[in-house]
Order: sequence, then structure tokens, then C-alpha cells
Amino acid sequence: MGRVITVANQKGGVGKTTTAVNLSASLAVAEKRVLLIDMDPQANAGSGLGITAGDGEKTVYELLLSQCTAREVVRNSEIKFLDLIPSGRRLVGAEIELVNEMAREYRLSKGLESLKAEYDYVFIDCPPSLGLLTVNALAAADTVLIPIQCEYYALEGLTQLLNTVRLIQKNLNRNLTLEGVLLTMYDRRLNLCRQVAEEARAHFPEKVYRSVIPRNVRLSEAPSFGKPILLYDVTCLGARCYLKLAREVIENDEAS
Amino acid sequence: MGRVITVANQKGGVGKTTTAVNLSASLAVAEKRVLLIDMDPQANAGSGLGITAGDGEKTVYELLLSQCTAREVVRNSEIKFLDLIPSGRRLVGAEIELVNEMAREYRLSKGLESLKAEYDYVFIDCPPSLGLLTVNALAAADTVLIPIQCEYYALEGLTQLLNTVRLIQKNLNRNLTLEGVLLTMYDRRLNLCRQVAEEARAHFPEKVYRSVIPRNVRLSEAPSFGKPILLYDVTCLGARCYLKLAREVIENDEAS
Ligand SMILES: Nc1ncnc2c1ncn2[C@@H]1O[C@H](COP(=O)(O)OP(=O)(O)OP(=O)(O)O)[C@@H](O)[C@H]1O
Ligand SMILES: Nc1ncnc2c1ncn2[C@@H]1O[C@H](COP(=O)(O)OP(=O)(O)OP(=O)(O)O)[C@@H](O)[C@H]1O
Ligand SMILES: [Mg+2]
Ligand SMILES: [Mg+2]
Repeated sequence: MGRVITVANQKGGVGKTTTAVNLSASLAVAEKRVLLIDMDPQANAGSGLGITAGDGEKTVYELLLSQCTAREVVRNSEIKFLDLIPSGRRLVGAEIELVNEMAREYRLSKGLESLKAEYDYVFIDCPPSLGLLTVNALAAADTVLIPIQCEYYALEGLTQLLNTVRLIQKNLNRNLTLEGVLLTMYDRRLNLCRQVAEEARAHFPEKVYRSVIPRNVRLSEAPSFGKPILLYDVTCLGARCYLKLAREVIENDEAS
Repeated sequence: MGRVITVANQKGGVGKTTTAVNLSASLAVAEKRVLLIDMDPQANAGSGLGITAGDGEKTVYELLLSQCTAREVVRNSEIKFLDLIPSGRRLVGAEIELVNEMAREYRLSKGLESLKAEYDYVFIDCPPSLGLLTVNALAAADTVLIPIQCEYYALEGLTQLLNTVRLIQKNLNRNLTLEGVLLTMYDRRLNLCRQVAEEARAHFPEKVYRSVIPRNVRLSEAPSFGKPILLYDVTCLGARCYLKLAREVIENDEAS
């Protein structure tokens, strides 16, 4: 039964999209049925899979404004068990357009009800903010996966993010729990990285994944070819670490 | 007469805050009177200068909701000619609270009118989005400075950013022009970096600064000590490049 995992962190550039795309792809090659939803107006998750919605095509925007069903906006990707609901240009205006709508925070969760059961995992990539798009993603989620770049500013933003998650748990989604915390762009030669990693492990005992994503230039090259790392360079360190993370997510699932 | 320069890019983690803090500090040591405004709820620009607003203290939030004057929220920094208007926790909710207010896009520009003349430069650090906070910053600005990380996703977001700037020029601020485009986190060993730099120079002929900011770990360490790079390690490459950028900004100013 589809578990919905929202990938969120309002700090920008911490590896949300890179994680959403590459973890989804790694689970799909392990023959898990995966749906990736791009809730970011920048539409980076889509382009990371080589998929962009044309001007006339329906996207997650139409789903949020109840102008279509989820089945109508799902697209296949190059990877057999991986589908995508793409973002679109109009999503930029969605937060203001949704403000006065009924049940504005539940638009995405309502839209997904009919589709969730067809997937083992549903991942949602969020924009770098705590506005209505991210709130919709957290209200629709079973768990939240938090990528943390091993840098000072990324650690500072954690408190605000956890406050928002607590508010969502209290007011919108009682069952929301923490899926895990992922250390990204880790460079073991840097003191700062080791310090941030220690702080994160102290903050979230047992919730920081054993798999750590190193800084690896192949990960930042892959999107320019519209491919997840597995299709761009499956031998590189970045690909191996996301495959290892996928195994860890599956093991955690089987254990609980 | 204070020139207002907004530092904006909706792509996350491209070096907006690092540029706003270190360019401001570099201009201040050149004895230009500088005001830095932190319009990001993450409040990273403030913490990059070692300044955080306590819970009861007034911030840019109260200025936007016309609950105080700009003079009441200005703080001194450790650097003689550099002042700050800090962000605050309540700013997270400001975008929704402002939606139904009169002249919601001009709140910041109205608030700054009385103060601008006391500074040579006013910098505004923006959050990674194109919502009402960034719109307010662009409506209040004379020019916009766009940091671009030399990576693929950062290039993709440019079209959306330029569309928004054009909309602001047409509807809210006819005089808004491009201050310049700054290449950040540049690593000359990487093909991807060189490619992105070439594309950016082709996109913006004559507007890309000659000064390029290299990837330099000292820049990411400085905020954990609450200091701009000049006070943390003035000899490092990162500090020298921001000083060079400051000289280039002053030269451009004197030339025009
Ligand atoms: N482990 C890594 N090693 C090297 N580069 C990386 C790594 N992870 C991500 N990147 C690159 O760093 C940049 C930021 O990553 P990404 O876009 O995934 O972050 P994000 O949190 O989704 O950003 P935003 O906040 O804008 O949505 C991208 O250019 C990406 O290609
Ligand atoms: N030239 C550089 N070399 C190394 N690290 C850098 C450099 N510039 C910025 N950083 C680090 O990269 C991260 C992102 O930079 P920064 O926070 O300034 O970007 P931003 O665009 O303000 O992010 P956001 O979109 O979240 O506001 C920070 O941890 C910062 O310390
Ligand atoms: Mg992203
Ligand atoms: Mg910032």
C-alpha cells in the first residue's frame, strides 16, 4: 500500500531534488512501484528525469485546483517502475490562488487518494519554503525525509522545519512521522562537515541514515542529461550511495 | 543617495546570503555606508553577521505590516559602516498575512523611503522563492543582483526569474534594472562549471561580473562564527574575491 514520503527542507540547495529523483529511481530498479510528484515550480525533479510538461499539458497545478484527476497527469519515465506527476509553470501562482479555497491544505492528499494504492512508494519533492505547497505535501504524507547539507546554515534551519512539522502533526496530519534524516554533500576532509554530522546525529538519535551522500560531481552533471544517476553513471560513488540508501529504506520498511 | 540592490534567485543554495553579507561587508570597509535587509524567514543574513532578533524585538516583519518605522528596526553590526534590518520568525507567515492588504507589494519600499538617503548602498537578501517577500524586495529595488551557482539546475531557473523581473518592471517598478550576474561556487577543474559560466556570459553579455567567487570552504565556515569572511579570514581566496567584487561594483557606479 503506497507510503507517501515527502522530501522537505526550506533551506535551499540541500539536495532535496537530487535525493527525490535518485532514491525514487533506485527503489524502482529494485522493482518497487514508485510515483514521484514534483511540487516545486522550478520543476527540477521532472527535468532530472528528462520530463518537462508542455504549456498545454496538465500538471500537479491542475490536480491541486481540482481541474483533473491524478491518473490524468501521471507520466511514465525511462525507468520501468517509476512514474512522475510533473510540475508546471502555473504552480508559481498556486500558493496565492489556494489561499481562499476550501480545505486548501488537503488538495494534494485528496487528489492522491485514488492512486496511492497502485504504488509501493510515493515521493514528493518540495520547493525551498514552508508555504502552502510544502504544507500540502506534509498534509498528504505518511512520513517526511529531511536532507541536510553538511553546512552551518543548513543546521540553523532545522528548528523552523521541525516546528512546522509539529504544527502539521497537531492541526492537519496526526499520523505524520519522521522517515529519516539524510546527510548530503558530505566531504569527510572538512571539519565543518564532521561537526554538522555529529550535531545532526545528536539531534535525531537513530533517525540519521547510515548511508551518507558524498559530494560527487557526477550527481550534479546527471540532470543536464535529463537522467537519474543510475542511467548516467551507475558505477560512480553517488550512484552506489543512493542504491545503498534505497536498500536501507526497504530494510527499515520490512523491519517495522 | 542610497541605491537599493536586491539579491535574488528562487533557486535555493546558490549563494544569495553569502553574497549579500560579504559584499555588504566589503563595501563597508571601503567606507561606503551600507544597510543590509534580511527578507528571508531563515534569517541567515543576520546570523552571518552574528545578529539575531530576540522574540520580543521588532524586525522587518513589523516594518512590512506598518507596525513600526525603519529607523526603529535598524541594528549596528561589528563593522563600522554596516547596519542590518533583521529578519524574524514571524516573517514565515507574512506572505499569507499580506495577501489581502492594500498595496501589498509596496510595503517594503514605503518603509524604506525615510531611511534610504542615509546610506550609499542598501542590499536586500531574499528567500529562495518568487512570493510576496521577493516581490516586495524587487518592487523596492533600483537594481537586482543575481548570483548563479555554476550548476545545471541553477541555469534552468533563470528563465523563470527573468520572467518575474519583467513582470515587476511592467507592473510595479518601471525603473528596475539588472545590477549584474555573479558566478558563485566556481571550480575551474569542473567541465560543468565552465559550461554554465559560458552559457551565463552568452545570456547576459557585459552583465556577468569579471569577479568570480570560487568554491572556498572558509566562506561556509565563517557563518558558524557569526562573522563575514573579512573578519573570519581576510587572507583567504573567498575574502579577496568579495573585496574584488566590491571594487567592481564601485567602479561600475562611478562609470555610470
Ligand atoms: N551529493 C552531491 N554532490 C554534488 N552535487 C550535488 C549533490 N547533491 C546535489 N548536488 C547539486 O547541488 C545543487 C543543489 O541540489 P538540489 O537542487 O538537489 O537541492 P534542492 O534542495 O532540491 O534545491 P532547491 O532548494 O532549490 O529545491 C544541484 O545543482 C545539484 O546538482
Ligand atoms: N563560494 C562558496 N564556497 C563554498 N561554500 C559556499 C560558497 N558560497 C556559499 N557557500 C555555502 O553554500 C551554502 C549555500 O549558500 P547560501 O546559503 O549563501 O545560499 P542562498 O542562495 O542564500 O541559500 P537559500 O536559497 O537557502 O537562501 C551555505 O552553506 C554557504 O555557506
Ligand atoms: Mg529542489
Ligand atoms: Mg539565503
